[in-house]
Amino acid sequence: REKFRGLSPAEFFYKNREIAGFSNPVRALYQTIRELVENALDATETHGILPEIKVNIKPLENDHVFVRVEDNGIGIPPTEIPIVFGRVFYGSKYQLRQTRGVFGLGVKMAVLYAQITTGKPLKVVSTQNKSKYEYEFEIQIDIAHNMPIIKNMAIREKTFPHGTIVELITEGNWTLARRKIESYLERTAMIAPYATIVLEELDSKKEYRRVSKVLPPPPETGKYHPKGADLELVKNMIRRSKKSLTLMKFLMENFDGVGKKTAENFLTWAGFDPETKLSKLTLQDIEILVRKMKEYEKWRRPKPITLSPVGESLLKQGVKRILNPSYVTAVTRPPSSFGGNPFIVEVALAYGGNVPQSDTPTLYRFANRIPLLYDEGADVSRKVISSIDWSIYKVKFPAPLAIVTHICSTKIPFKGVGKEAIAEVPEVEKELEIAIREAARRLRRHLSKLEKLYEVKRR
Amino acid sequence: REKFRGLSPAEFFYKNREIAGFSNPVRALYQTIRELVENALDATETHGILPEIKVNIKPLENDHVFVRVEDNGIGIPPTEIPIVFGRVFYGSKYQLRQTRGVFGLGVKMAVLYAQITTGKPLKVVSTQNKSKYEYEFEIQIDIAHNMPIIKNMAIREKTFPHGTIVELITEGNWTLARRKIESYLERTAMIAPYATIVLEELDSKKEYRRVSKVLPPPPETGKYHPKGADLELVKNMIRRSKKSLTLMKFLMENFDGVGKKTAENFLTWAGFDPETKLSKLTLQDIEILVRKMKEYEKWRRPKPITLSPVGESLLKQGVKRILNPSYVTAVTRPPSSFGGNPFIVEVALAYGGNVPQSDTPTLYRFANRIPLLYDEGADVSRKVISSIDWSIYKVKFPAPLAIVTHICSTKIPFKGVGKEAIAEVPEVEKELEIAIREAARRLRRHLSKLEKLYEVKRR
Ligand SMILES: Nc1ncnc2c1ncn2[C@@H]1O[C@H](COP(=O)(O)OP(=O)(O)OP(=O)(O)O)[C@@H](O)[C@H]1O
Ligand SMILES: Nc1ncnc2c1ncn2[C@@H]1O[C@H](COP(=O)(O)OP(=O)(O)OP(=O)(O)O)[C@@H](O)[C@H]1O
Ligand SMILES: [Mg+2]
Ligand SMILES: [Mg+2]
Repeated sequence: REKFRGLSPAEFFYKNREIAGFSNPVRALYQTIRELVENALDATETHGILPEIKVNIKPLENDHVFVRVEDNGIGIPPTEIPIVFGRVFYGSKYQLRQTRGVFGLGVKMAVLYAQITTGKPLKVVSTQNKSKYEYEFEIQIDIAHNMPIIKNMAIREKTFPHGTIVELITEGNWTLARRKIESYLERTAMIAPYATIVLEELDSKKEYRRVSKVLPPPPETGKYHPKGADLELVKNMIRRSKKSLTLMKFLMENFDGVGKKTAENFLTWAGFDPETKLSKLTLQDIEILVRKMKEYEKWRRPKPITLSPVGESLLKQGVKRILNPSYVTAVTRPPSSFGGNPFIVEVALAYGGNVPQSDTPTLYRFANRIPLLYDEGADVSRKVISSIDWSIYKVKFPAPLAIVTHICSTKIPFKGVGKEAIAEVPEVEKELEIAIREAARRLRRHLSKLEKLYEVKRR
Repeated sequence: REKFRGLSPAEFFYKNREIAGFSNPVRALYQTIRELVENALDATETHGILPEIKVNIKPLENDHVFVRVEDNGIGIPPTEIPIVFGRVFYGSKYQLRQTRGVFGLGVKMAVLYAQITTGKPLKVVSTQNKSKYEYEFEIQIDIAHNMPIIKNMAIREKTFPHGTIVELITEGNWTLARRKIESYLERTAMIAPYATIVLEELDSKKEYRRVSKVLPPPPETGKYHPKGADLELVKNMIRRSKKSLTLMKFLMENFDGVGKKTAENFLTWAGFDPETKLSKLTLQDIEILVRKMKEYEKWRRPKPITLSPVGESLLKQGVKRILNPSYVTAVTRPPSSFGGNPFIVEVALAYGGNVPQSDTPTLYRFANRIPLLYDEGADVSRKVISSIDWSIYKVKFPAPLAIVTHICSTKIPFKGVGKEAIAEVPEVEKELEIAIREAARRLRRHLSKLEKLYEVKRR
């Protein structure tokens, strides 16, 4: 009576594409652009390259839209090209390191949506620095098998040093999506003042030339923190380790911030002999070990080497470039963590000048340098800002006040794979409030100074 | 420099379990209960069985919680048991028919979370009506391969006619999750007054005995509507059809509500000869065909046979049972559709009696009879209710006013796989407003009557 079947990951996201942000031609076009641009920025920044990103968007007939994104990133190895574009849950960002990409899904959604609306394949050209050649592929997805279909392929001598060009023709509502897309690119220019971003449309060309040649130090790949351990993780680590390894060495080698002293103290507290060989552990021992790892209060805090905050100087430059305020300040908080995941909150506050007047602070949200434009009502940043009484900081609405919030983490608590709203993790909420209030206090000092000057002038 | 890898679906949701609602021990325990209860209700209602559902929740030491859900549903075929509990993206609800389950993911998340927090396997006993035997399995998930691991298995002569018992031990915060879970079950009793639900805790037992023996007619499996067609769907349908089939017959056999006349009219309008054999179609023909299918305005509206609204009588019974108001009214709207997906909006309004006073209407949201308790701020129902000026309906806040909204569809526009908030689809929003205002008008008539009676009494 019930018909049982399984779906491949591609089938699942084909059937449920609205969950990934591809709910209608307006939203899908926006999501397509951002998936491509986020990949381009990951391919440059994370590897110490000053980003040069060219975006072409050209509406065609029948609600089709031509989209082209070119970057000067590290390029993609030719053997990987078909799979990274043709297989859901495949990518290079499954490591513990701050990147925009995290799911191994984004560009496949763009390929899928184009495929089911226009039937046109993705076209990609990519070359790596070390290679003499550039590789061109036309790719579609075999949805039932979650595998790429290579429609065409070419190898040529390279015509550019390194980078990737992605082209597709997808169904989109350019008229309605346009402002959101332009806003997305403008905000990307805000958070990444070292990036040059060009948007070429049918009738116009907008260029955000970089205002800084300084890149924030890229993040490094790190180890899991013992606070965030779970049974499956630890069992797998033990399975991959030499059976003769001691418990102490096992912890030191596999976890973040665990030195000899820390390992010994923890294991003794947890009731284990630090010299126990892994081979001697029973399943029950492992369960106790993991439970104790989660309970232990004396682990060192997670190292922030896996993170790459923008920093106060670049934040201010980006805000000045886009908002042109009369006053700007930025706060980068020290590293914190939730459940073993390190994170850093950064806030910039802009006041006056060209900042538009509004009844509540205008909020620019970012997570791992990704601009978040939808679902503000469900986002933790909006919640914190709405809970603040701004009058104590001398702000009287309507006011020309804008707040930029940026959360960096190896585990952004996104509410969905479409990456729009961030869940209310208490530690993150607390850090946001501290940072926003610090920026607000500085604003108050500035406004007080202005008041005094104004008083003096008047007499 | 970049390390490329793929994840199995189980690995993906293990790493990103917060996206499915398993973000912390409070939320995870709530989600575990609801995934099991929703499966139990699908296994009964959808098959014309008056549900008997027993839920046992017992906190153990170390934040472990024992969970057991028993139902009198149709049971699971023994060959399917390991896979439905051990493989992500596998289930029996991938058809066009209104069910609570839609993703083929829910119970696997519960199994996964228990596995990584307590190491304990899921235990399931199930028997079907036609079978002499009951089958017991202990199952875990091979996360890397997205396959079940059968830890134990037994076959016995059956001890009950039909149904399923699911047991697991998971990490959970029962103290903090308790009220939400009790609320969830109470609301389930509200929307399903024909169901008997028993909740047995350590120190208490709550029974919602059914107040009706009437089941709403179960939904039937239906066909796709041409309005919602896409290239991939139509290409696959053509691939599976006889090459000699005419375009006209193809549309009539594969799509909802397409009779001979409709097919002929559409194909002629779209520029096709209705007698064209499928084998004669080029890829370009198919692209034009699909585009025209989406554009055509004269398709018959989607048939609601795939839906199963609760109906006004049962809605009122459920509301009376739980809220005990002095006044209740219910509105079941006629079928509507968005993008080819049929849907029905139902609203109940309760006033006075035991309905608590509040500053805004208390909202009870349901989608395919699932109570939605989180993310109300991001939900379309809350948006509609907040946009209504209740004073025109004689409601002065604080007021004892409660609104129940129920959306049934073969495609609920959930914002995430955790099934909490519903996206703002314009057609759904419009239907909600019509239904709520209709109920509000009836309330106004009732309140006017009361006013007049009061006036008469006073003189
Ligand atoms: N422009 C690009 N330059 C270099 N590598 C790229 C580029 N675009 C995609 N890739 C590679 O393809 C992989 C898959 O991209 P995809 O967008 O699907 O997933 P992701 O970026 O890893 O995660 P997310 O789903 O969160 O975006 C990336 O991890 C990266 O290795
Ligand atoms: N109590 C039960 N009685 C009968 N069948 C069940 C029961 N629990 C689970 N199943 C079967 O197992 C399948 C998988 O359940 P699962 O919860 O993972 O997915 P789903 O219910 O189909 O969709 P969703 O992820 O939206 O819940 C179901 O489709 C159903 O066929
Ligand atoms: Mg990506
Ligand atoms: Mg389910």
